[in-house]
Amino acid sequence: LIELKNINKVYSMGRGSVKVHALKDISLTIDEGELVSIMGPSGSGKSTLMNILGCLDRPTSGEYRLDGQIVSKMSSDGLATVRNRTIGFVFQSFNLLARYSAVSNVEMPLVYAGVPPRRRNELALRALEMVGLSDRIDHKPAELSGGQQQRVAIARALVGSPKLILADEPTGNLDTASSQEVMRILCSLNEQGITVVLVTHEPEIASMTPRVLTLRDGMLVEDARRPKQ
Amino acid sequence: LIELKNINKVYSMGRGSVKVHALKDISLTIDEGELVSIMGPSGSGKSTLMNILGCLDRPTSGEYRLDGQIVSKMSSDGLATVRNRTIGFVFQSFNLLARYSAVSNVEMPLVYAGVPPRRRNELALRALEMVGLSDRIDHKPAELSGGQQQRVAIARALVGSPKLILADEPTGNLDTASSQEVMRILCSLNEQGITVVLVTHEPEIASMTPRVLTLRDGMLVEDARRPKQ
Ligand SMILES: Nc1ncnc2c1ncn2[C@@H]1O[C@H](COP(=O)(O)OP(=O)(O)OP(=O)(O)O)[C@@H](O)[C@H]1O
Ligand SMILES: Nc1ncnc2c1ncn2[C@@H]1O[C@H](COP(=O)(O)OP(=O)(O)OP(=O)(O)O)[C@@H](O)[C@H]1O
Ligand SMILES: [Mg+2]
Ligand SMILES: [Mg+2]
Repeated sequence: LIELKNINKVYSMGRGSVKVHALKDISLTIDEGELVSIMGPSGSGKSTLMNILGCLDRPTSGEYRLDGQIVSKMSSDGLATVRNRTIGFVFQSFNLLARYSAVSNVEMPLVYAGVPPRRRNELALRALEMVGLSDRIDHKPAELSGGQQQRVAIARALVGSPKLILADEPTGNLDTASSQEVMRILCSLNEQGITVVLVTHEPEIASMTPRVLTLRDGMLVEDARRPKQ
Repeated sequence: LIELKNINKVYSMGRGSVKVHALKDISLTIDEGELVSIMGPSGSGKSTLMNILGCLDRPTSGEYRLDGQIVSKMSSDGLATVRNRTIGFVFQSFNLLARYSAVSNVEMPLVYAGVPPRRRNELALRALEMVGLSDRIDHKPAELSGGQQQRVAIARALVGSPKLILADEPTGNLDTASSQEVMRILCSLNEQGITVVLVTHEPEIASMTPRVLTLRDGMLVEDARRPKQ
């Protein structure tokens, strides 16, 4: 499903005078239906890699094939369609729309996909129920706790039944019980065939996935597969 | 230093039709120089309690005495001075100013306190060095990773040598090594006499503090003191 070849990402700031080489020559393949964790120190390039996988940012060099298609050759419309139809993204900073309620935020991907209003609302309520927020559907982000906002972001990523779920630190603000609940949802979606890639800094979460990629200073330093427990 | 008596917080939404009773009859005392963790499920009221302790929000009822002064009786100017001189606050969502660099964000509390520019810059650089970000001082928040933004927020809370540090999930986005580093800083500040209250969902972090308060559904359900290890 995912094929990266020699991916580099350089951020340039201050009118180009300062450069940060955030990803260095990353090559990796992820097959459909895999469940993969990405770990590494703060600043090692995990979110940068997730943004490229999620077609939210372009690499500075290298090739990315998603489902056999070369992403860099696609038009921005084509990219937007792939993003909406194929990928569910949970951002590290949630990225919820401040002026909309939790249920409206979760309906957003379905609006883009042209799903009719009543069906959209039904699917969104079901996704919010899965993450335990049925009693907060009309709250705006500022009227929710940090972990509740995170769970709305997770519900929004799942609601369109995407082929690929990219979750950047999905349990960063959650207590142990809520964390376990989120991992249970992601693992059961994976058992239905959905490919899941998640970034985590918690070893307990990574130990629930059969493959762990480790980044350090922009490089892929380890790719460890564990026999299914 | 901190005395809460029968604190309640009710959020009302939708022009008052919906009410969320976020804190229910909380009474507690925290002495100067203590190191305390607050734990509890997502949505249990931890951030709401921290906002009241940090004089960023007023309780709906009950009394809060900080350093012997009744907070609810203070003018908003008096409150702002207390907040700036006495308290360093690390927000769960960082709350950095987007248009300013890391070092300018860390200097902000010193600007309010009237510290001269050169001294301000020196203290801010020292605080950023403590959290391991000397090579990112000119980056704006959007040019920093999640954990780096968190560490800038921690540096900003420490820079004015406050009497009380309130840190809401200070390690939520950090890998194990960076987390240990932040806890080392908070513990050493506490050994110098600074009172530290931190919210965490990670039991490993709470086990480093001699006292752990547990919230559940807006109530203080446990106040456990551990003999110093
Ligand atoms: N402005 C608001 N209006 C209405 N309800 C709110 C508001 N802010 C918070 N709440 C609700 O109050 C409850 C407590 O929120 P709070 O942010 O204190 O929880 P928390 O313990 O910090 O959770 P987390 O661990 O997820 O950060 C939550 O159920 C939340 O939905
Ligand atoms: N827009 C940008 N401009 C300049 N540098 C950037 C930008 N975004 C990120 N960086 C830098 O690139 C490096 C990688 O950032 P990235 O967000 O991918 O790290 P991360 O592994 O997700 O970290 P964390 O675990 O703290 O979230 C960091 O050192 C960061 O400072
Ligand atoms: Mg990140
Ligand atoms: Mg909170």
